[in-house]
Amino acid sequence: PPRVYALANQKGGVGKTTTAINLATALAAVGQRVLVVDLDPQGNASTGLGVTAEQRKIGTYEVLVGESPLAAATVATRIPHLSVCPATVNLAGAELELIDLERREFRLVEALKDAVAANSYDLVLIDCPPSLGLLTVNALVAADALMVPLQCEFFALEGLGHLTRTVERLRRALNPKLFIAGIMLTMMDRRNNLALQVESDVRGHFGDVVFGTTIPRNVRVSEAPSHGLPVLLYDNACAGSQAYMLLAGEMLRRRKLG
Amino acid sequence: PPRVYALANQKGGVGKTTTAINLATALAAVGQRVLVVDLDPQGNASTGLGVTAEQRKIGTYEVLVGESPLAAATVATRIPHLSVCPATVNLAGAELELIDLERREFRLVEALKDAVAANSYDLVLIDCPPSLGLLTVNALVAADALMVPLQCEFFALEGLGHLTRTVERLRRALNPKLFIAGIMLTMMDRRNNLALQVESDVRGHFGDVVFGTTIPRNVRVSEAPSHGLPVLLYDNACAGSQAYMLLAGEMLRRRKLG
Ligand SMILES: Nc1ncnc2c1ncn2[C@@H]1O[C@H](COP(=O)(O)OP(=O)(O)OP(=O)(O)O)[C@@H](O)[C@H]1O
Ligand SMILES: Nc1ncnc2c1ncn2[C@@H]1O[C@H](COP(=O)(O)OP(=O)(O)OP(=O)(O)O)[C@@H](O)[C@H]1O
Ligand SMILES: [Mg+2]
Ligand SMILES: [Mg+2]
Repeated sequence: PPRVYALANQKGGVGKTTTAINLATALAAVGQRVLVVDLDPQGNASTGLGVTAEQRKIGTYEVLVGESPLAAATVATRIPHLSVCPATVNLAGAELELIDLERREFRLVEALKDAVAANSYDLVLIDCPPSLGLLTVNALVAADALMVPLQCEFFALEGLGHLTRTVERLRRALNPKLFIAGIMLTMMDRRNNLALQVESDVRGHFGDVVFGTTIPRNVRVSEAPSHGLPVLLYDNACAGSQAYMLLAGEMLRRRKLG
Repeated sequence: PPRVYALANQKGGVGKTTTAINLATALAAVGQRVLVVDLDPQGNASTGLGVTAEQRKIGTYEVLVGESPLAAATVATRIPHLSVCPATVNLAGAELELIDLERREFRLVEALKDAVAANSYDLVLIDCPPSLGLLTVNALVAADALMVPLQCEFFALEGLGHLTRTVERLRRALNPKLFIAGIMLTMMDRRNNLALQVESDVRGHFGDVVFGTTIPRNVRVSEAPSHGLPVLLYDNACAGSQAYMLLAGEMLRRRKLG
């Protein structure tokens, strides 16, 4: 089954980071050994997993520019089986610096090679920034599969075509194994007609690629990162936590079926 | 008073585009001659203002790479006094193409020179993508002032420091007149403690820079773009429209006071 997943969507604020943090936690909770790679200069995934500034002295930036192996940048979290390669704002500089480097799209896949070969992790989740620049391209080249968090809003739907065309282009040019393994609907408010309309459009167009589990809008989910905790640790009984546990289960069942 | 405003925030999904569309419409409704420059390859501001694919044959991409003057790319909207320089996904290519061009940070300010000199507009609002790359840098160099739409969420707050440091750096290096003219709180849900907490943190830290008017979360605001309409035309009486009219009034009063 796929081992490395990119969580990407150039539309901003659709739940990429929240899904990376909480899906990774839910997968680790059932015994999967998980690595989260924070590829966003905002460093939100690192913050949401409780990584301190001190622990970010070496991070994804150093790994991409070749100053550090992945293993040296990776830190443990308070969640058993869950590690993270953290990000800081200096990662924003990597987009410009990578431009002139050899094999600039392959920096991340090279960095992950040893970890994948050594079977250190069952799953790697890469949290991407809201763009289709060189950082996200590195994630899509390194990934076996792409997961697309999607907010049930009009602008989010508008961007989906551009994302799927980009994936198609990268599959042909740089990564023949890349495919869209799943679309997860986030911040879903079932009282909202627009959201229900977007859901039916997306399911109509993408069919079974769309996870049956939808993630509800739930204020506990947005409170958790201010405590440096995934929502599963912050409030295990809330609707958001339950949904991410169900999503993890659905993802693992799909992987088994191949 | 400032004439060119950048609407920027590298955090995704905070309401940059929604504010550009609806603030511009509210300003045009009271007689200001307004130009919206869509600097986001997603082209959401163009879509939300009803610009067809046909009308985007020439857009911001052609203007930035020097293939077209701004006037030839600008199209009228159905709103009197409101024009837009639209965007398409080819604008994403400009980030890479601008890298090797002379004065790459000054492409937009050069393009706006004639329009500003000819006094064609009272106000120019530039909608930025969710990053601090070369497109947003072009907006910050062209702008007299920066407006920061801010969602009352923890991750949005985390990014504010990085944005203000970037503005400081650009002011020293490329654009001495640049300052943060306003921060507008968007998608505000007053029943949500986290949102009230973020509001008090931001007002405590930035004082009067933060607009008194907050924009409430209002489903009519997110429905409007699917009809190609600003919310002021889609549902003039809803809470979102009222808030954007108040925000425009507050902005114009500030400009008068200088
Ligand atoms: N299910 C949910 N319920 C409530 N709030 C949520 C939910 N999922 C995400 N959020 C909040 O919505 C905002 C956007 O989510 P998030 O930052 O994860 O999106 P993103 O796609 O990673 O954004 P960016 O494009 O900036 O990287 C955050 O403030 C987050 O806390
Ligand atoms: N006041 C509001 N009430 C309800 N929904 C809103 C409001 N403002 C914005 N939205 C919705 O929230 C989503 C994010 O807003 P918008 O796209 O304007 O943010 P953005 O900062 O421009 O995003 P990006 O970073 O992708 O450019 C959109 O789907 C929009 O329709
Ligand atoms: Mg994110
Ligand atoms: Mg936008």
